[in-house]
Amino acid sequence: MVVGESGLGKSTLTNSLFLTDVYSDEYPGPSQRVKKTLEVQKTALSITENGIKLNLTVVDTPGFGDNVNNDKCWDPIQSYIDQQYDNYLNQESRVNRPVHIHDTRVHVCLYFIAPSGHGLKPLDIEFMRRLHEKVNIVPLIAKADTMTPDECHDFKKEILREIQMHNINIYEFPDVSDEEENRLQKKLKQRVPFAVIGSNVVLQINDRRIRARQYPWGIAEVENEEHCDFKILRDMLIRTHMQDLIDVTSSVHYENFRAKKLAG
Amino acid sequence: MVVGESGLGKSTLTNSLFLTDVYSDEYPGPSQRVKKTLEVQKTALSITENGIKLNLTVVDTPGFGDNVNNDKCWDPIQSYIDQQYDNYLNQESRVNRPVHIHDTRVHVCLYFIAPSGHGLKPLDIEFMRRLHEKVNIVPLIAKADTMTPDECHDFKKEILREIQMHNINIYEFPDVSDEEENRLQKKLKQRVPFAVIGSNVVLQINDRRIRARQYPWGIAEVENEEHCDFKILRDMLIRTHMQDLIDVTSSVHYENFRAKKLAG
Ligand SMILES: Nc1nc2c(ncn2[C@@H]2O[C@H](COP(=O)(O)OP(=O)(O)O)[C@@H](O)[C@H]2O)c(=O)[nH]1
Ligand SMILES: Nc1nc2c(ncn2[C@@H]2O[C@H](COP(=O)(O)OP(=O)(O)O)[C@@H](O)[C@H]2O)c(=O)[nH]1
Repeated sequence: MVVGESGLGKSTLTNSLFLTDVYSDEYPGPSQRVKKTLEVQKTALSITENGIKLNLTVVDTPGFGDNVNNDKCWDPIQSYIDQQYDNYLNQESRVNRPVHIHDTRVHVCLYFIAPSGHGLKPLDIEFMRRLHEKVNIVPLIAKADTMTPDECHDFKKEILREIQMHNINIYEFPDVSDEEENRLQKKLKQRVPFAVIGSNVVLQINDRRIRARQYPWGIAEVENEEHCDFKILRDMLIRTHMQDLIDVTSSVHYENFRAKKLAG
Repeated sequence: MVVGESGLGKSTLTNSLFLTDVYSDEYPGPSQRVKKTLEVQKTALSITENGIKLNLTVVDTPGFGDNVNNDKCWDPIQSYIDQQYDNYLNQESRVNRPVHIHDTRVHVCLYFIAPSGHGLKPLDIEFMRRLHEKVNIVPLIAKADTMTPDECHDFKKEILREIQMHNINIYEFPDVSDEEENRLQKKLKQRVPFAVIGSNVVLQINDRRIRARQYPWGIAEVENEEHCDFKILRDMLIRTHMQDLIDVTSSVHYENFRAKKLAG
């Protein structure tokens, strides 16, 4: 699930993450599909990663945080997440239940934070406080090329401080089974929250094709780890931690929901 | 007057415009001074331009557009502007009135637009619709280094289209008396709304001292006209059009206010 106000580069980042045009002129991103009421919308896509075909669903919410009054703009999202848990519970509780339950639960919510340079906005805090016990929240600093390395470093520190102050539990990337992998990832995890750049433009630089943003003063490269954390996010989300995201959703968030629901 | 949501670089731009620390650690910008209620606040400063000493007042509004619910967040600003007209009217109407009335009217409102890349936000439209008949509005695209030249060009077109669609009258920089100056400015006026970059950091590049933002992929220069419209804004605001801004305030906006007020 992809959440954040309009213009934070969500569609562009989603396209960059899956190396495909999830959003394009024929099927525009959430900010071009804003309706009178906030609705959660879904897009199905197939990607191949290391020879394995993955069927993913991208869920977005046009209009989130875009109005003068954004009170309760998190409600449709909260309802959607609960609804998927409900559906799963209904299936699971049947006498004759399917061997494989079609799992439509939301396994990760990428929450886009505007690069203001100051800290979280009241809406960010409101959203995360209400959703952190329901879904794995991975906060991302949007449009990271808006900040210098120093500004980004300070901003990350401030965000983490505020997250802790409000007792928000964001998704923690746990250690993996491979020791070598762990050692490599230890350093990368210190870059949370990940600051990302996305681009629909691929530039030809010498003999390389690079997804980047071309400015008069230089080229910001999406997959350059000196420029942003995109590559790290992509790697952990799709390769190393996808299974854990599914497991935590199933064994923690869903079980929470189930316990509360059955307790009545 | 400087208006816009937190984190759009207003303090930084104000410092850059007046080449002085209007805002600093000792006296922080509006985003660090947010209180429970929206208040308009003033800072007096003196700058010297072409040997002439100018006494300016910078008015800002901490908290504008920063809440979950921003309904009526323009009210304190509207009241402040009206109050200055009221004060002036009271002075002007006295039997024994001063030769020089202390003019505290707001002569220009720099309205900061977030570089979303899509268009104006509902709050931007709401604010400008309500204030365009009361004060000279000069809309600025904040943090212009967030956009590539193409994105900026398209964004400007979209903003102007929306401004026209909502019948908003932004301040128009009229021709000046000098023919040569007019010829030079004709091209510059086509860059409205001005897209600005600001910086509190001055870099030493070779033998030049340049206000800029240093990224791993390059240096965005505040006063480079290839990078943004800062220099043009500064020139027209402080040098060529300052008198006109005062005149239009006095002969159009103030007269409008006075006529409405005296009509009862
Ligand atoms: N500076 C910067 N701009 C970006 C980035 N990603 C997208 N954009 C631009 O921001 C604008 C809005 O992007 P979009 O993906 O439609 O945002 P969305 O409304 O959140 O879906 C477009 O002009 C994009 O080209 C980024 O990483 N950095
Ligand atoms: N990308 C970019 N960042 C800027 C610019 N001007 C200021 N900033 C940064 O944005 C953050 C907020 O700036 P500030 O001036 O305090 O914004 P304010 O809240 O609107 O007063 C700081 O980290 C600044 O360094 C700019 O022109 N471009």
